[in-house]
Amino acid sequence: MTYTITIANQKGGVAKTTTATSLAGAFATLNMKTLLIDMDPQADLTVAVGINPKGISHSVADLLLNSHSLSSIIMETTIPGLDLIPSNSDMELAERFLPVRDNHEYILKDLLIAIHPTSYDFIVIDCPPALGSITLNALHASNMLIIPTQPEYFSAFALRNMMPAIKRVRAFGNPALVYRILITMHDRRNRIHNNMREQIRATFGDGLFNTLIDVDTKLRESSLAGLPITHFNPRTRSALQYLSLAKELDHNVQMV
Amino acid sequence: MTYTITIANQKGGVAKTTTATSLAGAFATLNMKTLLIDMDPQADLTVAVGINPKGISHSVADLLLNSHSLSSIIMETTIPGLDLIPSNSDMELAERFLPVRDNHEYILKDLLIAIHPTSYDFIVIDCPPALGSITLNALHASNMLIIPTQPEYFSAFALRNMMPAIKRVRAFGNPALVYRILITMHDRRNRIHNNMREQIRATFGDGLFNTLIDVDTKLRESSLAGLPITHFNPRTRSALQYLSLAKELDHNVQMV
Ligand SMILES: Nc1ncnc2c1ncn2[C@@H]1O[C@H](COP(=O)(O)OP(=O)(O)OP(=O)(O)O)[C@@H](O)[C@H]1O
Ligand SMILES: Nc1ncnc2c1ncn2[C@@H]1O[C@H](COP(=O)(O)OP(=O)(O)OP(=O)(O)O)[C@@H](O)[C@H]1O
Ligand SMILES: [Mg+2]
Ligand SMILES: [Mg+2]
Repeated sequence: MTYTITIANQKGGVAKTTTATSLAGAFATLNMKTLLIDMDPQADLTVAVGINPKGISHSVADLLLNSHSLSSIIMETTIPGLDLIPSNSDMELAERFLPVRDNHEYILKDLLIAIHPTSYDFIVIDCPPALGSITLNALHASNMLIIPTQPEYFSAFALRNMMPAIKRVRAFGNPALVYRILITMHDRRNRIHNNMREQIRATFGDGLFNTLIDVDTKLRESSLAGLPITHFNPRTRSALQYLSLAKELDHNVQMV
Repeated sequence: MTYTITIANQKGGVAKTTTATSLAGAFATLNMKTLLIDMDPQADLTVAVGINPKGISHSVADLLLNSHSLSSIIMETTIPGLDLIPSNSDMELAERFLPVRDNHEYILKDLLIAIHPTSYDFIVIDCPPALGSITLNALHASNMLIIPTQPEYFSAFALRNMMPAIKRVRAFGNPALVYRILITMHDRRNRIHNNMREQIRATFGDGLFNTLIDVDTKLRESSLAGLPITHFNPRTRSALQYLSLAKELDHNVQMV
């Protein structure tokens, strides 16, 4: 059975794309097959796995606006076992035209039914920093929402804004959606980061992953190289932390 | 004459809100009157100057959706000479309903005409991390666009996406719009940051401010305190850098 994960947060710059890329890289390292879906018009996930958005003929926008089949849009990456549905600037159009259609929030969910349950172990969806129709489509198509957050004030404040969106998705189509919070870009020497981390842990309890991701400048280098950190430099601290996150997740999924 | 500045970038987490707050604080330190406008549904700018978005009765959404007058929405902050048009979660509605109206991109521009030219020296507008109708409204109402960017790969990549939006705004209503790029969260010890900074300088030349903003954890503390860094701890490196940015800007504006 394929398990689908959305990476979303209205707050910008909290490592949504970095988490989608690194987690998929970690699943590949554990010999699990993963399909990445880039739902952000910025197309950073597409770039993070070494593909030029300007060079692709069809993207996720063609899929959502109904003009192409799933199989004609899925691409292989340089990583065995890791495929991608890329994004490009056409997604700006999808952002504008999706909301005017009836039941626009369920378009992706209905499309992903066409994927055979044994094709992939995981589907990982990256979203733009917004709670509009694109992110709602991803949430309705998912088993789990991962909310990356920096241990900083504006990010912690944004966690509260995510809860009403989760309640709405559960009430209108996906009652089984679970969420988990992931602390990212954590600096252990910073007093604010340590305080915020403890406040988030106190507020959300089991809703927070045990694994947290520390600041690691090697992650910046891996995005330049177009490779997940697990394949760019597997021994760095962040590669090992994303590997432990993948194991923590896989363990949770088996438990379900 | 009032000079209007939009702080925008599709890329998330690049210090848009921190720049809007700190720049307005710096203008106040230089005895210039500033009106801040929070156009982001996250309402981080409202929070950054110590106001609880859940506690306000009317926000910028009421202004844009035409139900209230400007004067009934403008609030004073604890900083003399610094006023605010706050945001709250009603802005999610504005994001959805604005684009269906005719000439939706010019609503803010037409509303700001009601502000007397001697009321403020500067208007500073914070935007969500997107290039939709909200950001377009801000761009059409502005003299200048400041694009904060981290010296990192995804941020630098996003700069390219901003240029077509600037061209469109100039072609359809605001030919005099100028833009300037501001490097933020810069870590002088980081090789990637130094390389990226030089690449941005080589690509954009005079389009880049001379002033750049270094990483400074005191900025995180000031957002917790609900004060601009210039009023939270005026002697920190970032307070002095934002002060020099305000002077560089004021000098440019006089030159126009
Ligand atoms: N653990 C980390 N250590 C250091 N840098 C990091 C880490 N995680 C992410 N980054 C860097 O921080 C920046 C923001 O991360 P990223 O772009 O993945 O966030 P995002 O939430 O996807 O942003 P957006 O809201 O624009 O989609 C990137 O330049 C990335 O390389
Ligand atoms: N120079 C700096 N040094 C250290 N931290 C900073 C600096 N500038 C901003 N920050 C912190 O980085 C985070 C991102 O900044 P901010 O929220 O202002 O970005 P933004 O572009 O407004 O994000 P969004 O895209 O969500 O609107 C915040 O937690 C802020 O406190
Ligand atoms: Mg991203
Ligand atoms: Mg902001």
